[in-house]
Amino acid sequence: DYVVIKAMSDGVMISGMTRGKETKFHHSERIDAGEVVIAQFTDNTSAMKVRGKAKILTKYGTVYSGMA
Amino acid sequence: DYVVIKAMSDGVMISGMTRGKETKFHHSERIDAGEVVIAQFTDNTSAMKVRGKAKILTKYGTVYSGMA
Amino acid sequence: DYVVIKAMSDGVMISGMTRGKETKFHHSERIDAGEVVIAQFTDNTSAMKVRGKAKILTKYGTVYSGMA
Amino acid sequence: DYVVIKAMSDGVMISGMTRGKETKFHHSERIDAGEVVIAQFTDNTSAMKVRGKAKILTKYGTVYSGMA
Amino acid sequence: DYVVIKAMSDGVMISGMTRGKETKFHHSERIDAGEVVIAQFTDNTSAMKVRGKAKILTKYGTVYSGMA
Amino acid sequence: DYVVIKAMSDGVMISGMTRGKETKFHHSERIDAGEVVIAQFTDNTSAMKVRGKAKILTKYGTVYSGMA
Amino acid sequence: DYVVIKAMSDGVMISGMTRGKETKFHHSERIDAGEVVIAQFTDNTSAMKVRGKAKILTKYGTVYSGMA
Amino acid sequence: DYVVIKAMSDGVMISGMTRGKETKFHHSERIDAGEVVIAQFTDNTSAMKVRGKAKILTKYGTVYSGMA
Amino acid sequence: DYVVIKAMSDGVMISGMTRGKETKFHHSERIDAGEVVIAQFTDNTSAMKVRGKAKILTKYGTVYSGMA
Amino acid sequence: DYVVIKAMSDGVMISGMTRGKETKFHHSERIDAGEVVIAQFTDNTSAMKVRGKAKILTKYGTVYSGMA
Amino acid sequence: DYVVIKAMSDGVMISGMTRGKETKFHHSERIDAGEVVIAQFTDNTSAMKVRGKAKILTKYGTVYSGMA
Ligand SMILES: N[C@@H](Cc1c[nH]c2ccccc12)C(=O)O
Ligand SMILES: N[C@@H](Cc1c[nH]c2ccccc12)C(=O)O
Ligand SMILES: N[C@@H](Cc1c[nH]c2ccccc12)C(=O)O
Ligand SMILES: N[C@@H](Cc1c[nH]c2ccccc12)C(=O)O
Ligand SMILES: N[C@@H](Cc1c[nH]c2ccccc12)C(=O)O
Ligand SMILES: N[C@@H](Cc1c[nH]c2ccccc12)C(=O)O
Ligand SMILES: N[C@@H](Cc1c[nH]c2ccccc12)C(=O)O
Ligand SMILES: N[C@@H](Cc1c[nH]c2ccccc12)C(=O)O
Ligand SMILES: N[C@@H](Cc1c[nH]c2ccccc12)C(=O)O
Ligand SMILES: N[C@@H](Cc1c[nH]c2ccccc12)C(=O)O
Ligand SMILES: N[C@@H](Cc1c[nH]c2ccccc12)C(=O)O
Repeated sequence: DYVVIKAMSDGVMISGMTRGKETKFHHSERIDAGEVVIAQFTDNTSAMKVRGKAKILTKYGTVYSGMA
Repeated sequence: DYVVIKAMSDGVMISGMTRGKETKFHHSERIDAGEVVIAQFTDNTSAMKVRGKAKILTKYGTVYSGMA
Repeated sequence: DYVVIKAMSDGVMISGMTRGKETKFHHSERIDAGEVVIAQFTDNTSAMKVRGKAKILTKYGTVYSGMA
Repeated sequence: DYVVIKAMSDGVMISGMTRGKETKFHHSERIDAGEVVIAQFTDNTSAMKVRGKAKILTKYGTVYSGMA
Repeated sequence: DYVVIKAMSDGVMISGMTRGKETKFHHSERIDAGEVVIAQFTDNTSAMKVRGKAKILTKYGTVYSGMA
Repeated sequence: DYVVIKAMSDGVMISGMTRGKETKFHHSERIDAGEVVIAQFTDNTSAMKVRGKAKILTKYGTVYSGMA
Repeated sequence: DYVVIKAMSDGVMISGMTRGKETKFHHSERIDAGEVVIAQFTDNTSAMKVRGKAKILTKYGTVYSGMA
Repeated sequence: DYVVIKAMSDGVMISGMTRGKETKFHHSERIDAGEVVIAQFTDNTSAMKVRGKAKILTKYGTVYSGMA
Repeated sequence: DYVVIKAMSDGVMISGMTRGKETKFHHSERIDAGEVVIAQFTDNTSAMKVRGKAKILTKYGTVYSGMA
Repeated sequence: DYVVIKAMSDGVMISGMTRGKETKFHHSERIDAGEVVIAQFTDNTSAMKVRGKAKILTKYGTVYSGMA
Repeated sequence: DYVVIKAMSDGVMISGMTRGKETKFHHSERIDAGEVVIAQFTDNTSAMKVRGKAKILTKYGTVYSGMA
């Protein structure tokens, strides 16, 4: 399982949240307008948070963060 | 298995409920309008609760919390 | 496998029933109008009971509890 | 595998039948009009019996008990 | 794998046939008009026989016993 | 994997053929008009033979034995 | 995996070919017009040969042996 | 995985090619017009060659050997 | 996984390329017009090369070698 | 799981991000206009980043990096 | 998983990139116009690079390298 995130403006942040009893951010990746990250769920990442304007492709369809 | 949650207003709370004999909240993540969380079910999370206005994408379709 | 339950009025109760030889409620989660719970079947939960007005999304489609 | 049972009148009975050489009822759950039970097949339950007026959602479609 | 059997008249008989070298009935469950049984194939049941008027939902579609 | 066999006239015979180096009938089940048998392939049954007028539902569709 | 073979005339022969380094017939089953055999591939059968007029249902569709 | 081969003229040859470092024919089966062979890939057969006029049903569709 | 190759002219070559650190041809099979080879990927074959005019059926559709 | 990346202009960079507790780039592959890379997720790569103008084919559809 | 590559002009290069911590080319296969290679991902190949004019069939559809 992975998701596809394309920044629609600069400074989009993709944060990986730790798997396990604790939930905290283990890594935040910044992408600028047009850049694309394709990120899997892993042994270390069981949740992700996206802030800023981005297009996010998931198995349930596309959702836009940072806007209506 | 994961779900996608996009906050449609500020202060949306996503709470993870513990797997096992006991059921309690192990973590609550706050997201503000436009922010998106993609959260898996895990060894530690067997249920989730969403409060506030959000768009929730699941394998059975989209449901809106916090409104009719 | 999980189900999605959205309360359509206050005081909806979602009860988890124990897996095993015995069948009893191990946890009841109350949700108010608009709140959403996404709950898996687990080692501890092999059946669920929903009381009150709610929209329930399952792999066989949507069913409404607490009303015709 | 689970089935979804919504009571369409009071006093609907959902009985779990034991898995194994013997076949008997190990638990009967009563639900009243509007209440919904979502029940899995398990190590202990290899058959179910539904009596009274209910809507039953299965992987082969919906069937109505207690009426034509 | 399970099948869904709804009695369309009284006295419908659902018989489980033993798995293994021998084939005999290990249990016969009687259901009356409107009652529904949902029965799995199991370690003990590798065939079923239905007598009387019933609607039977299977993965290949619906078949009616006890009538043309 | 199972097949569904509905007798369209009396005296339909469903024979299970042994799995293994040898091929012989280990059991023949007679069903009369309207009766239905749902039979799995098993450790003991790797082929089946149907004689007489019957409707047979398989994963490749329905076939009618005993007639054109 | 199984195939369904319905004889469209008398004397149809279904031969099982041995699995392994050698390829020979381990069993030939004769079916007459209207009779149906449903035969799996097994530890002993890795190929089948059908001679005579028959309708053969496979996962790739239906083919008719013994005729154009 | 299996393929279905129906001879459209006499003398069609179906050759099994050995699995492993070496590639040679371990068995050639001749079928005459109308005869059908259903052959699996196995521990001993990792490729097949068909010569002569035949209709070949595969998971990618039907192809005709021995003709345009 | 297998592919289906039908020669559309004489002298089509199907070469199996070795699995492992090294990549070389372990076997080349010649087929003439109309002949068909159905070849799996195996422990020894992780790539194939087709030269000459052929019709090649794959899980992504049909492609024609040796021509535009 | 793999993704397909076609450079739509020169100097497109595809960076593999390490799997595990740490997240850093282990390899960046440059492709020029028209060149195509097909890259899997692996034991070492749990996320990828694409910069520059490219067409990216994923299981959720196509997305274009480096442009609106 | 495999991809299908058909050269649309001479001198198309298909390079296999090593699986593991390091990423380098372990093999480059040249194909000329009309020739087709069908290549799997393997223990040794976790990415591929295609240069020159080719038609590439993947599970996400067809993409053309070496041209617009
Ligand atoms: N540490 C949590 C992270 C998480 C996953 N899904 C969640 C849903 C809600 C809250 C936290 C989470 C876990 O692995 O389970
Ligand atoms: N601790 C419970 C949480 C839970 C999951 N699904 C439920 C349904 C109802 C009530 C509680 C639950 C469990 O793991 O089983
Ligand atoms: N304790 C029971 C709960 C149950 C699941 N499905 C049921 C159906 C009917 C009655 C009870 C049940 C079990 O695990 O099997
Ligand atoms: N004890 C039986 C219950 C059962 C399942 N399916 C059945 C069909 C017919 C009769 C009984 C059954 C068993 O586990 O096998
Ligand atoms: N005892 C038999 C029951 C059976 C299953 N499928 C059949 C088909 C025909 C006759 C008997 C059977 C077995 O387990 O194999
Ligand atoms: N004893 C045979 C029965 C059989 C299965 N499929 C067949 C096809 C043809 C002839 C016999 C068979 C076996 O287990 O393999
Ligand atoms: N003994 C052969 C039978 C066979 C299966 N598929 C074939 C294709 C061609 C020729 C023979 C065969 C085997 O198990 O492999
Ligand atoms: N002996 C070879 C046979 C083979 C399978 N697929 C092929 C493709 C090309 C050439 C030979 C083959 C192998 O098992 O791998
Ligand atoms: N020996 C290589 C063969 C190969 C498979 N896919 C490839 C792609 C490109 C180059 C070579 C290959 C391997 O097993 O991995
Ligand atoms: N090292 C991280 C890389 C990663 C994967 N998915 C992510 C999502 C967000 C941030 C980092 C990541 C991991 O393996 O889990
Ligand atoms: N050696 C790398 C090759 C690779 C696969 N996917 C990639 C994506 C980006 C960069 C390199 C790669 C690995 O096995 O993981």
